[in-house]
Amino acid sequence: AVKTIAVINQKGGVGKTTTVANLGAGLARQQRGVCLVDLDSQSHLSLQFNLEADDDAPSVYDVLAGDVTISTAAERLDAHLCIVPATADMASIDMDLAGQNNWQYRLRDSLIAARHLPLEFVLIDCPPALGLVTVNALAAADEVIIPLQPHFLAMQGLARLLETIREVRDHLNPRLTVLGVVLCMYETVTRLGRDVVDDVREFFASDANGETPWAGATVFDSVIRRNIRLAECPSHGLSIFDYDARSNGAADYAALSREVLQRLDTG
Amino acid sequence: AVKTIAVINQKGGVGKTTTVANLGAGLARQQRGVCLVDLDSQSHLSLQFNLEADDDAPSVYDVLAGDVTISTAAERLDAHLCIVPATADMASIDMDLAGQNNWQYRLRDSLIAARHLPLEFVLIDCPPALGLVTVNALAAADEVIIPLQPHFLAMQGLARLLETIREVRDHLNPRLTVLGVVLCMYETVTRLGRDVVDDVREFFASDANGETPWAGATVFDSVIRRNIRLAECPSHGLSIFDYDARSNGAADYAALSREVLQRLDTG
Ligand SMILES: Nc1ncnc2c1ncn2[C@@H]1O[C@H](COP(=O)(O)OP(=O)(O)OP(=O)(O)O)[C@@H](O)[C@H]1O
Ligand SMILES: Nc1ncnc2c1ncn2[C@@H]1O[C@H](COP(=O)(O)OP(=O)(O)OP(=O)(O)O)[C@@H](O)[C@H]1O
Ligand SMILES: [Mg+2]
Ligand SMILES: [Mg+2]
Repeated sequence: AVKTIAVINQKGGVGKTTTVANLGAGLARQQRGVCLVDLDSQSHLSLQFNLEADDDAPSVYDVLAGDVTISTAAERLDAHLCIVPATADMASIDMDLAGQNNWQYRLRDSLIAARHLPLEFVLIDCPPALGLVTVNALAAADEVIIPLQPHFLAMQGLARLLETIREVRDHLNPRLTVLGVVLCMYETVTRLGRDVVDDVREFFASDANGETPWAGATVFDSVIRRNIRLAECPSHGLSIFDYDARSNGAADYAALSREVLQRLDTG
Repeated sequence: AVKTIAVINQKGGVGKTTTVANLGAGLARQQRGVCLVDLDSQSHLSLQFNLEADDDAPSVYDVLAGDVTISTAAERLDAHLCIVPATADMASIDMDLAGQNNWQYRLRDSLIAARHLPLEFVLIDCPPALGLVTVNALAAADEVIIPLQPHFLAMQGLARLLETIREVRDHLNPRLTVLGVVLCMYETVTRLGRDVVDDVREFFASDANGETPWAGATVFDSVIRRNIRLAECPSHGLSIFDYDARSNGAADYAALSREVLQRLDTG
């Protein structure tokens, strides 16, 4: 069965798009069929793969509006990787969908209709907000991966995000669970970084999380170090593996891909 | 007259909150009366000043809802600095305000009602989106400052932001102009950084911008270098000047404060 993973953190600039692009490419390199879904009106994920989705081509907006299917909107990137691109009109989707019938399940329903595609993973890139679009992603997802940059308010933001995830699990999607937190742009030298990381690891290690959607979650062992090659590769339209396979960025995202497979394959 | 400045960039994590906090503190150190307005549901600006705005205290949500005035909601930080804090309920403001009478002018009207306060500057921290809240900020502002991190899609994001600013100027706020772009987390070593910076400087230097709201805009000479002290000071509830006055961060934001004053004072 297809595993749908939403990559979410309402804090801006923490590595969501970089993680969807490179974890997606990492899973595809292991011969797994992967579909990326760009839910951000900035369309950064789409643009990283040189998809200046012009407004005439079908996009994720049309999928959520119910006008086209995922297989119509998806663009093939290589043998095992495809993407449903976003366009700027995603900026008004909140207003356009609010009040419509079943607005929360638009993405879930379109993914159910796409079950016939040879896919093992769907990765969803979310905008930096906890609005209608993110709710759609959480209602459609099996798992959540949370990129996190050690920031003094990381724990506070995480607590709010987990609350939203619990609400979606209780009211919209009973199977939703948190797979884990991936530390991004990680720099070992700062004391601030070490303190935040200790807090986050402790939070997930504690038994107190029993009935929550994050009871089985961990902080991934694979950490994504700050590495300028990760900031450069998008401008070449390449994943880190094709841009610089010997970089720290490629090593870190390859390790994360293996760890995600290990956690999900054994169920 | 009070100058209202909106600090905006829909790209996440580029230094908006850090700029509002430290430019605000820098202007206040020059004995100018400054009010900070936190429009972000993450409340990061409020939390940086240890304002865990509890849901009972008046917040910016109540101001936009028309229930309280700015002077009621504002909390004094020091002799020349106050803040209108945000709470988590700002996450639903888009839905709550949509369709209400005059929703675009809620902030503008509350600032007009606050004209009697001894203020010279109002700085507005915006969420990473171009939605209803950002439109409110642009409808209320005289000037816009755009923090920008050299990123391969910085120019593309900037173009979208400038289009939104033009639309607001044409339909909601005829006096809106762009003061400038401030380069944040600037690291001189990367080629990517240099190329993006050249593109952005060239864009604003060109005469082609004649009738636009950004015709008079420039890239500020003062550049904010990447400096870990800027990421640390918020966890101590201090501005960079009180946390580490000898740091690069303090020097850079002091220079930016002087440059902003120079640009605005001579009108
Ligand atoms: N490990 C890393 N090392 C260095 N730079 C990185 C790393 N990860 C991401 N970046 C850079 O940091 C910036 C933010 O990353 P990214 O755009 O992936 O974050 P995001 O969470 O998707 O942002 P948004 O909230 O705007 O959607 C980008 O310029 C990206 O290239
Ligand atoms: N010049 C700098 N040097 C080092 N770190 C910085 C600098 N400016 C900001 N930071 C850090 O980078 C992160 C992002 O900055 P900040 O939160 O100000 O961005 P933002 O644009 O307000 O983000 P959001 O889009 O989530 O509102 C924070 O952890 C902040 O402490
Ligand atoms: Mg992104
Ligand atoms: Mg911010």
